Amino acid sequence: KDLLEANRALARENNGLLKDKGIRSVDFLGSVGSGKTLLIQRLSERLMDRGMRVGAVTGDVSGDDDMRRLSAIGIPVANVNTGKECHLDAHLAEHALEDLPLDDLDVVFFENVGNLVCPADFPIGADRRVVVISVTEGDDMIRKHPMIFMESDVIVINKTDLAPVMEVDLALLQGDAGRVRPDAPCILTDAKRGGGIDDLMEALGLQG
Amino acid sequence: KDLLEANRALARENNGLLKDKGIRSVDFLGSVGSGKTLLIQRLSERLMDRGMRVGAVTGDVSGDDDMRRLSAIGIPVANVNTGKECHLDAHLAEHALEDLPLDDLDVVFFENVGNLVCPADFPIGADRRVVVISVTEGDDMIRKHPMIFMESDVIVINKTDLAPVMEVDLALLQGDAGRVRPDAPCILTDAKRGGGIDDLMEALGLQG
Ligand SMILES: Nc1nc2c(ncn2[C@@H]2O[C@H](COP(=O)(O)OP(=O)(O)OP(=O)(O)O)[C@@H](O)[C@H]2O)c(=O)[nH]1
Ligand SMILES: Nc1nc2c(ncn2[C@@H]2O[C@H](COP(=O)(O)OP(=O)(O)OP(=O)(O)O)[C@@H](O)[C@H]2O)c(=O)[nH]1
Ligand SMILES: [Mg+2]
Ligand SMILES: [Mg+2]
Repeated sequence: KDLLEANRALARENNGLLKDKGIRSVDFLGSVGSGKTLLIQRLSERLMDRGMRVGAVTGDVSGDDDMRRLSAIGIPVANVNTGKECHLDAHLAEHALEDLPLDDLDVVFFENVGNLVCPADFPIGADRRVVVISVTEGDDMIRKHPMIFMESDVIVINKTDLAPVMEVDLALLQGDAGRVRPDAPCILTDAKRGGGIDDLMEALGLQG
Repeated sequence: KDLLEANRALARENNGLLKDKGIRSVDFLGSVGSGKTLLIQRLSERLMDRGMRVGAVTGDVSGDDDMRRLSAIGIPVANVNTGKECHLDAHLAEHALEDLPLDDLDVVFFENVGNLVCPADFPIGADRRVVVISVTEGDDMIRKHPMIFMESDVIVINKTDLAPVMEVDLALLQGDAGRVRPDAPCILTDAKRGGGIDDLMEALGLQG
């Protein structure tokens, strides 16, 4: 479809702009409430400890909740409301980037709308796409939404601290991840306590 | 838009068919893994205990996981795969109903695709729409997705057993529900243990 190709072309332009500025970027996708914002917060804190300058773009259907949470840790954040659209697109991302001090950033994190279906066909121009799901959703999320995982560069299974109380077998999820997307690292995290954040940093190519 | 109006017209036809057969119906919407299937299972068990005959339509992007889980409790189930579409529509629902023994049913439960954005504009013809979210997603889901809650007849906050470990304040969620949709009962449930199921039955008009 022409719309999809136009979006991909603009996504390539966004990526070109970020690379010209020497900025590494990640697009966080995933289910509603899976832990995208908290993971971005943890990664940002770790990067800032190492003297790296981080910025973020938060996308939601409505509101600026995530923008406020991330601003509170001291990073510049641009907010995007998508209205009826169930995913960020390259055009919205391009406008958001205009509101960030790109000359003074090393890393930009995008947080996509919580949705395991719509964002699959709409890259926005980040170096990598990460899909975050959490054990509190059960153990069948990957099998039920293959397309978004097939598009991912890293798969994150979050809230591992709650796997026992949910009676969810992490090995099942890891097996599904390995089958649908063998080339993507599958990282287990507990964003609340910081578990797995170093592994995620490494998988995202952000170590040092 | 013409597509939306055509869908609404077909939804009215679906509802007409169900009413002609003396069948009461509910469309379960909600976030991925919020507990829609388990709630349908609990409600079905309770209805069957009272001699009512229940059927279900399960909609997912891919797979028949929910169909198999509900078939296992002994009710007829029709499965629908929506592919790239992020919501059930009246056309898919109409075809699914052709696969159920409508002359021998009293209640039909539809389970929509897990998504808090797309299904809002696409009624499928059930008497009532129920939106199910769970405390493991945090406490801001209602504020972030107002449109789907504005369309709901009942709001369910599930997995209340996990509110303490999530440190989620149920009163916050209940307050948001009351503000966005004052006319809809807001029901707290623990689908795992059956908590709140009788309240939900009553809110759905299914008591006796
Ligand atoms: N126990 C536990 N809770 C977590 C973890 N990660 C996130 N949470 C909690 O889960 C809820 C949702 O986390 P968020 O970071 O807002 O998730 P999100 O994916 O950004 O949510 P949306 O942007 O609204 O889709 C919050 O209450 C977090 O504190 C985790 O690893 N363990
Ligand atoms: N602790 C707890 N777990 C629950 C509750 N309700 C559902 N679960 C669990 O949550 C997971 C998801 O439940 P499902 O019934 O599959 O949720 P769903 O909304 O149908 O999921 P999708 O159809 O895939 O979007 C499963 O592991 C359930 O056992 C609850 O009230 N408390
Ligand atoms: Mg968020
Ligand atoms: Mg289900």
